[in-house]
Amino acid sequence: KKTFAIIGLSTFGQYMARFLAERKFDVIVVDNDESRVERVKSFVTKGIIADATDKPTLERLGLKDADAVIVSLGEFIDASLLVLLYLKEIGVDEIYVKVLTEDHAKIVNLVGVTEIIFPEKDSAFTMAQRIDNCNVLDFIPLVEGYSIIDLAPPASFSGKTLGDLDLRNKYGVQVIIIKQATPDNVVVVPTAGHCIKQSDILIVLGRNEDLEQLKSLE
Amino acid sequence: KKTFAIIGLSTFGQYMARFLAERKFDVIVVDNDESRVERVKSFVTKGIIADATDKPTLERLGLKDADAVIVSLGEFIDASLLVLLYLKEIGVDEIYVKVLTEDHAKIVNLVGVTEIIFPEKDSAFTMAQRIDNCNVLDFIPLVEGYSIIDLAPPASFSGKTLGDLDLRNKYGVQVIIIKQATPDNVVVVPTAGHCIKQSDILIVLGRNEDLEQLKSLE
Ligand SMILES: Nc1ncnc2c1ncn2[C@@H]1O[C@H](COP(=O)(O)OP(=O)(O)OP(=O)(O)O)[C@@H](O)[C@H]1O
Ligand SMILES: Nc1ncnc2c1ncn2[C@@H]1O[C@H](COP(=O)(O)OP(=O)(O)OP(=O)(O)O)[C@@H](O)[C@H]1O
Repeated sequence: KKTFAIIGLSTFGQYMARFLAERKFDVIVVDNDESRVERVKSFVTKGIIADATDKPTLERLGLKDADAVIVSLGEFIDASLLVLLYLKEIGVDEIYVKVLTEDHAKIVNLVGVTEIIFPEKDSAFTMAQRIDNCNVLDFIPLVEGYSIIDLAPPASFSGKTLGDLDLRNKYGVQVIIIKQATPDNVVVVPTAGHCIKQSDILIVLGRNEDLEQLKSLE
Repeated sequence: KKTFAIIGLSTFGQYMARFLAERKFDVIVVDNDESRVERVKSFVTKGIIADATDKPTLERLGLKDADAVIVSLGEFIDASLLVLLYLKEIGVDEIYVKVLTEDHAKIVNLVGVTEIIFPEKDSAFTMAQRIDNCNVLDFIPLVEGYSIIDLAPPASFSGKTLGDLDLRNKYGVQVIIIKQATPDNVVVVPTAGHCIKQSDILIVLGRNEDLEQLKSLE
């Protein structure tokens, strides 16, 4: 069972706690504001009222074993950087940081994190696409009978190229993205020459029945 | 050419202004904080320093002809509700409101808007799915530098097949869907043999620079 820790119960932090708890994960939260910890107490595994910039406190939480830690300390940029530093020293692998400004993002990037979350910028980007009727993502699930799925490649695909496999003609499906494990990389619009590894994850678009057929291959 | 108005240059509002301006739309912004209007002046069509809750000011802006108005007044919930009311009285059809809390969202919903934007909640939702490796649809816009766009085919594409055009190798882009006008039909996972008509709309995935190159073709 996965465990996630959320440091800082800003609006984003509170919703992360709720959505992760809804997915039945263990959720540990830390905030120095008692009322905010109270607000999520009913659905989190452990709610800790403490100053996250106190390193011993962080160490006692056993965060090294968490699947990921999300830092959401709002405008307290210096606090978020301290906590980020301590999490790295503790040995946490997956760290997500919610940032407040472009500069905050740049500093966090220099320190290095798994991913930066910038809700205002991301939703503005998404909104700008949709307002322009441009975002087919809202469109794809609305095309009856079609889906996009993640697929671990069947053993028979390993070592073959997309060109060899000719999935579009054989199964009527399209590989639109490949998530590679090594190197940790995302290939958007893979070419026919891409050689499939066992560790790849294929993101495939197609008719539901065709995707089912693909999933049943060995 | 489309026109959009942004009332309130919060972080979200500023990014909306930027992303819409980048798509070559006319962007009008209103904020009573001079420094915020200054920050976006270089790329918006018109920057107005004024109190948006002053109805005559709003009326003078000719917002009735805007394709959409985005309200992003942050924690000034009462101001956002007043502005929302006035926009409806002025006769603006498409109104988007960025909300701060669940309750703010409920009140706005009672008044009625085209769409509510709640960045912190939306990104938490997306993040919770991704952290669980479950939903690639939110994955696509978050792959930095890539987009999905609608494209009317350049004249030179008419009558050619996707195989002839070989866009993946020529431009590094992938046509994932084709919306046909005649017959009114959507082709998902088009094959290499698909012959492009002038009336088709191509849904293309690729790196932003490559999509720009594609858009500039004749
Ligand atoms: N040193 C600290 N230790 C623990 N919690 C902290 C510390 N500093 C700040 N916090 C908490 O971090 C949270 C920051 O939330 P805040 O509401 O300021 O963020 P925000 O920028 O408004 O984010 P959002 O856009 O998600 O609402 C608060 O709950 C605050 O109590
Ligand atoms: N009556 C008003 N008329 C015009 N502008 C206003 C009015 N009231 C507030 N504003 C503007 O609305 C903006 C609200 O931004 P603010 O930074 O408070 O939002 P926020 O909740 O932090 O949003 P974000 O999460 O996008 O940063 C400010 O730029 C402020 O000047």
